Amino acid sequence: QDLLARNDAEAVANRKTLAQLGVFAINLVSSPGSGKTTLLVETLRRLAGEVPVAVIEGDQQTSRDADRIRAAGAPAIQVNTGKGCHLDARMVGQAMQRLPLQNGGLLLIENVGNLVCPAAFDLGEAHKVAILSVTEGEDKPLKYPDMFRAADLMLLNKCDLLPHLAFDADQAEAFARRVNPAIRIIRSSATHGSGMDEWIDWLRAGAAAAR
Amino acid sequence: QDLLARNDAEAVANRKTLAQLGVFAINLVSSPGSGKTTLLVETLRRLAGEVPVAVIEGDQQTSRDADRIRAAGAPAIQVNTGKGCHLDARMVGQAMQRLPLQNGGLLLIENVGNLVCPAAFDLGEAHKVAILSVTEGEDKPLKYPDMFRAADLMLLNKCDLLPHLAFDADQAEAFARRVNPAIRIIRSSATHGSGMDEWIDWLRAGAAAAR
Ligand SMILES: Nc1nc2c(ncn2[C@@H]2O[C@H](COP(=O)(O)OP(=O)(O)OP(=O)(O)O)[C@@H](O)[C@H]2O)c(=O)[nH]1
Ligand SMILES: Nc1nc2c(ncn2[C@@H]2O[C@H](COP(=O)(O)OP(=O)(O)OP(=O)(O)O)[C@@H](O)[C@H]2O)c(=O)[nH]1
Ligand SMILES: [Mg+2]
Ligand SMILES: [Mg+2]
Ligand SMILES: [Zn+2]
Ligand SMILES: [Zn+2]
Repeated sequence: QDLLARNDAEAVANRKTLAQLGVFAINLVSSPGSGKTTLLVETLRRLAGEVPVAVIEGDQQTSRDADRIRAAGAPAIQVNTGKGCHLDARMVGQAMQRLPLQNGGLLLIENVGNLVCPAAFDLGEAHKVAILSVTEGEDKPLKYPDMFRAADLMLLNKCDLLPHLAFDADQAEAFARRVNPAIRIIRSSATHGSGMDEWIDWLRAGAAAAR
Repeated sequence: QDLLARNDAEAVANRKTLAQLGVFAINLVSSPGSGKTTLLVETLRRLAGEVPVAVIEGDQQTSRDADRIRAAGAPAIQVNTGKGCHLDARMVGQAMQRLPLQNGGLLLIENVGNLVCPAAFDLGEAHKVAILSVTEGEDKPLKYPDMFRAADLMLLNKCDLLPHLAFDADQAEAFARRVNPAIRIIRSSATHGSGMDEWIDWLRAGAAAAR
């Protein structure tokens, strides 16, 4: 538990720095392959030239995700966690020092794909945003409850695939609200565009409030 | 590292017990929602009356997966890991004592949905079997390499969805072989049946060899 106490102290320092800079930071969490990077790339395309964005990418190995972000035109730091299965506040604090963070801008942190540990590690973000892909089944909020309890917003992603699945989106939302009655939910498709306007508006509002 | 050494000792004890009993044990690992339980339920349907099967289910919370297994007619123990993100050899050893394990039978262990930590924890199984769903993207073997290196068999699952995805199955297989040249790969659909004959034959062969 010392580990978490130390991490919380570093998260407080990160949050203070971000507040002083006027930067809105989110911590994007999900299972592997739910669509975090695809969502970020599409977000960058829609916000290009309007809001300054910096990205921190967390993965066990490779810089593939940071490469995708840089190709989309935003500065990105790749953190490789090796045997570790989550980002922590120290990693994020160090990466922040290497990024251009601007007033009224966004810091988008994509965590390691993992529905368990990242729920316990505060990075200094304003909000955790959980992505649940409709291909994963309705029951994930019940089976991996800590993550959905820790998230303020859930994107129910890949909704373009619903016609090909026996997935009950209402049931999935009901399970999420059972675990976290206050959670906000947006049904999205990062590749086909549904829900993206609501998501972008939510980010714009956060950035404006952080200024 | 003491943790892993202690775990390895318990895994050795589990493996010895399973060898003495003549039971073929596998450790099923994947991201959350890749289809582990669906695969097991379909496996039980196809092996009913032919091979004795027992199941250990690992999840943070709920007994939903064990309930699905029991409804399919097999004995199942649900292990809830709470904040933990993986099964370990002690949990499995304790669950084994509460299951009817028979010579020439199968012990199917479904781990917590997580592509990171479970790779490091030997449970005493004969093989780790990784499931990669075609909905997760081709790059998972490169980004979460430890798991695919630890697996002897990979099921590329949900292949029934391929017509609706921009997923390159050959590329996914090439990435898996890049991190683990010896990995065996079966393209499957737990809900539509493709690849299931090859999977069942692989289990039958394992059970026969363990006798
Ligand atoms: N149909 C559909 N596919 C999507 C959508 N979003 C992402 N994908 C696909 O899902 C796969 C994984 O997407 P990524 O964006 O790499 O997922 P991720 O969450 O960043 O994955 P990791 O960082 O490895 O955990 C890719 O094949 C994407 O094309 C969506 O809204 N609809
Ligand atoms: N189209 C399709 N859907 C599948 C297939 N296998 C599983 N599913 C669906 O994928 C979702 C998740 O399946 P589960 O079997 O619960 O996955 P799991 O890996 O056991 O999930 P956790 O135990 O929570 O990690 C469900 O909606 C299943 O119906 C498949 O081969 N094809
Ligand atoms: Mg990604
Ligand atoms: Mg399951
Ligand atoms: Zn972790
Ligand atoms: Zn773990």
